[in-house]
Parts: sequence; C-alpha cells; structure tokens
Amino acid sequence: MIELRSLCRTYRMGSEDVHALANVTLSIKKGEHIAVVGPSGSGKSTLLNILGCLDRPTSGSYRFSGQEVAELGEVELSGLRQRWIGFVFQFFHLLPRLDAVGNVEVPMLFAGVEREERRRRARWALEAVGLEHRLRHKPEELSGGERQRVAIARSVVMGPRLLLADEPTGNLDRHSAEEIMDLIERMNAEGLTLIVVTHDPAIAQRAGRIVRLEDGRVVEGGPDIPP
Amino acid sequence: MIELRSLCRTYRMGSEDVHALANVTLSIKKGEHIAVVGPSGSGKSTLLNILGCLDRPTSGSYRFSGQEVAELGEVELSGLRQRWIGFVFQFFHLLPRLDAVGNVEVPMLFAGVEREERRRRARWALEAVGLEHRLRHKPEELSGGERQRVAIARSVVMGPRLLLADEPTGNLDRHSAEEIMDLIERMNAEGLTLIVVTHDPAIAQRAGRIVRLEDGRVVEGGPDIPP
Ligand SMILES: Nc1ncnc2c1ncn2[C@@H]1O[C@H](COP(=O)(O)OP(=O)(O)OP(=O)(O)O)[C@@H](O)[C@H]1O
Ligand SMILES: Nc1ncnc2c1ncn2[C@@H]1O[C@H](COP(=O)(O)OP(=O)(O)OP(=O)(O)O)[C@@H](O)[C@H]1O
Ligand SMILES: [Mg+2]
Ligand SMILES: [Mg+2]
Repeated sequence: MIELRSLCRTYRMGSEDVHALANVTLSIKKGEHIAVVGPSGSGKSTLLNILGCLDRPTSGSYRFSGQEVAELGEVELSGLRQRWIGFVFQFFHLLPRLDAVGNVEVPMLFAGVEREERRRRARWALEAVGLEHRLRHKPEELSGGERQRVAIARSVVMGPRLLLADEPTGNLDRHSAEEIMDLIERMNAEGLTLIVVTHDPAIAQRAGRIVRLEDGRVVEGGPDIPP
Repeated sequence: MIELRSLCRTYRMGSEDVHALANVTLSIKKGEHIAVVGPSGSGKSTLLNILGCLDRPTSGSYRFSGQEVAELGEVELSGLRQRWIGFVFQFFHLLPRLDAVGNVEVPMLFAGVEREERRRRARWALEAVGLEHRLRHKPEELSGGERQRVAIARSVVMGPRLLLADEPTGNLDRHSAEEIMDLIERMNAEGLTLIVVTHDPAIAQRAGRIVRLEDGRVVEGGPDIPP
C-alpha cells in the first residue's frame, strides 16, 4: 500500500536547515497495524503529515497503492485524502463554532453525503467513542479527552482504508484509551491499515510492527537498516 | 495554602446543567506535591482553572493563603496569578507570532522585568527543558512535545509559589517526561507547591498524595470522605 524511498523533509529556518526526516525508506502492507515511536522532535508528526498527503517531501519517493504521490495535482491529492485517508491530528483541529455532531459531519459534507445520513453516521461515530451525552457541545465546552474523541470519530466516519493517528490517546485515561484502541483495532481487523504515533508503550505494543525514529531516521522496524 | 469547601462549578447548556465539579472539599499545604487523576471529563481541568483564578466557582468557598478568592476584584486576582501562580495549560496556549524565547518572556513582560534580564531568564528556562536548539522557532515550527516544553518553561520563569500543570507530559516520550518531572520536583523540594493533573500512572505515583475525581466529586485523597 505504501512505499517510501529515501524520503527527506527539510525545513529552512533562515540560514539553518532542520532535517525533520532524513532518507526514510519504509514499506507498509495493506491491513498492517504499525506503531511509530521516538523522542519528542524526532519526525513522527512530519512523517504522518506526508503519508496523509498534507505536506510534500523535500526529496525522495512516496508511492500510495503504486501511484507516485509527487505526480498528483492538488485536486487528485484532495480526492485521495478525502476518500481513502482518515487523520487524527496531534492537536485535533476541531472547528470552534461547530458542535460535536457538526465537527464529525465535516468530511461527509465535502463528500456530498445527504443531511439525514450525515446526522445518523455522526451520531453513530460519537456513540462509538462514548460521547452520546455531549453531542451538542462545542470544542470549548468539552474536556481535552472529549475533544480528542470527537477528532477520532471524525477520522473514521468516511470508512477510510488508511488511518493515521497522531497520539490518539494522549489526553485519555487508561480505560478510555483502551476503548478507543479496541474500536480502531476492530476496523483494522476488517482491513483498515493503521499507523499510530504514540509515546505510550502499552499502545505501541498493540501494533504488529514498531517503527522507531531518531533525528528523522528510521532506526528500527524499517527494511534492513544500512550500517 | 489552599482550602476548598463544598466547591461547585456548573455549566448551563440550554436546558441541561453540567455539574463539572460537585461539592469539592480539599485542603492543600504549602510545599505539597499532589497528583489529580480521574477519567476524561471528570472535572480535572475545571478544578485547575479555578485553583489558578482563571475561572470562578458557581458556589462554595476557595481560600488561597487564608484569603477568600471570591472577595477579590479582577486587579487583585490578576496580581495574585501573576506573582504566585504558574500554569501549564492542557493545550499550551502559546502565542503563534512569538518564537520560543518570546513566549517565555510574556509573564515577565507583564511584570515589568527589564529586556536584558527577560532574555537571560527565558534562555535559562528553555535550556532547562532541553530546547536550546529551538529558541527562534515559532509554535508551528515546533513539534508537539517541544511546544509543551515551551509552555512548561513559561510557567516557571517567574519563580511561582504554586505550579498548576495540566498533563505536562502528555506529548512527551518517557525520557523527556522524566527530565521535566525532575526539573519541577527540584523546585518542589525548594518550597514550590505542585499540583499535577495526569493520566500517566508513572507520573501520578511521583506525587506525595493522589486526589481522584469522578463525575466532579473527590472520591480519593480528600478529607474524610462523607458516605
Ligand atoms: N464550557 C462548558 N460548557 C459545558 N460543559 C463543559 C464546559 N467545559 C467543560 N464542560 C464539561 O465539564 C466536564 C469536565 O470537564 P474538564 O475539562 O474539567 O474534564 P477533565 O477531567 O479535564 O477531562 P480530560 O481528562 O478529558 O481533559 C466535561 O464533561 C465537559 O464536557
Ligand atoms: N515549520 C517548521 N520549521 C522548522 N522546523 C520545524 C517545523 N516543523 C517542525 N519542525 C522541527 O522538525 C522536527 C520534527 O518535528 P515533528 O513534529 O515531526 O516531531 P515529533 O516526532 O512529532 O515530536 P513530538 O513527539 O514532540 O510531537 C522538530 O525538531 C521540529 O522542531
Ligand atoms: Mg508530534
Ligand atoms: Mg482536562
């Protein structure tokens, strides 16, 4: 499903260059459950943003289902994102003026799903993450963990093929965290490819494979690591 | 240092009332290290916002160093906050257009600290949290964990008496989390009163006392719990 070859992402900061990702080579099969771990600042979110077609690599190759992503235009990229990829951002990016149901409806709004159908699926997704009692709350009327669960519900409501989750349980207690992981692992068992960035060892151990990043390099879990 | 008596905080949502805190009675001595734990949505951040004089209780009493906070006006409240209380918000609230040094200088700017002195103390605080290599980065040029560490540096730069930290290690790897806790525990050993909200059992166990909230009520760690 995913092939990365010598992928780099460099940020230019005045005269200094920050190498957030340096020669990342990785392949991920359809239906895998991968955990991405590594110190703060090691490139995990940068990697996820590129996999989610939200950012472009500085150099190297990224193939999604055999297609070279660099050759796609903006319209094809957003079509690919909307149809196949679910994303749980590290800081949620909820829309402040919409309530929980409204925020979960957003991806379906873009995809032209009927109003009644949107409502029904949004309620189902929020119930699945334990928020049936907070449907009418706007983001600032929700706790940190409740906002995170709205973001998770929004990421799965279109039935994606690939789910990219950046610390999906960082603001949740142990019990809520396990419930969320049970939900997304059920989807993984039905074929969803799952890539989860986490600092929590208990969450990382649930994955089939652990990829470790340090200073933008894959030091564990990639193909045979060059010396 | 802190006395809460039958403290309530209720949010009115249309016809429904949300009881974020219900009859919380708690006393905290100067120099204590307290962990506040509990499920997502149980009232932890609400409690911290009230302790930090950022929100007012709906009813009940809150005394800080013997003074009833409800009787203070806005000017006295902001003086108390600025002088004695450091706060690490659950979602940081960094100013987007300032770099790391600029964000850490903000509390000193309000307190009228000289420019050179501000710079020096801001650099010291950022080095103490391991960010000497990111001084000129703005929040969107920092990773999640790096932003969290800027927020921690800002919270301690005025040498507060009370530090309220809402999930201070939620976006940090194990190693960075321990470094941060070592730093704030050194300050606790010198007299800083420390109240840390966390979902991480390893962080909670470092405290002298654990206060557990459920549905807005103290169910563990308070004074003798009524039946
Ligand atoms: N402005 C508001 N209006 C209505 N309800 C609110 C508001 N702010 C918070 N709440 C509700 O109050 C309850 C307590 O919220 P609080 O943020 O204190 O929880 P928390 O313990 O910090 O949770 P978490 O671990 O998820 O951060 C939540 O159920 C939340 O939905
Ligand atoms: N726009 C930017 N400009 C310059 N440097 C950046 C920018 N965005 C990120 N960085 C740097 O790139 C590095 C990688 O960031 P990234 O967000 O991928 O880290 P991360 O592994 O997700 O860390 P965390 O666990 O703290 O969230 C960081 O050191 C960060 O300072
Ligand atoms: Mg990150
Ligand atoms: Mg909270």
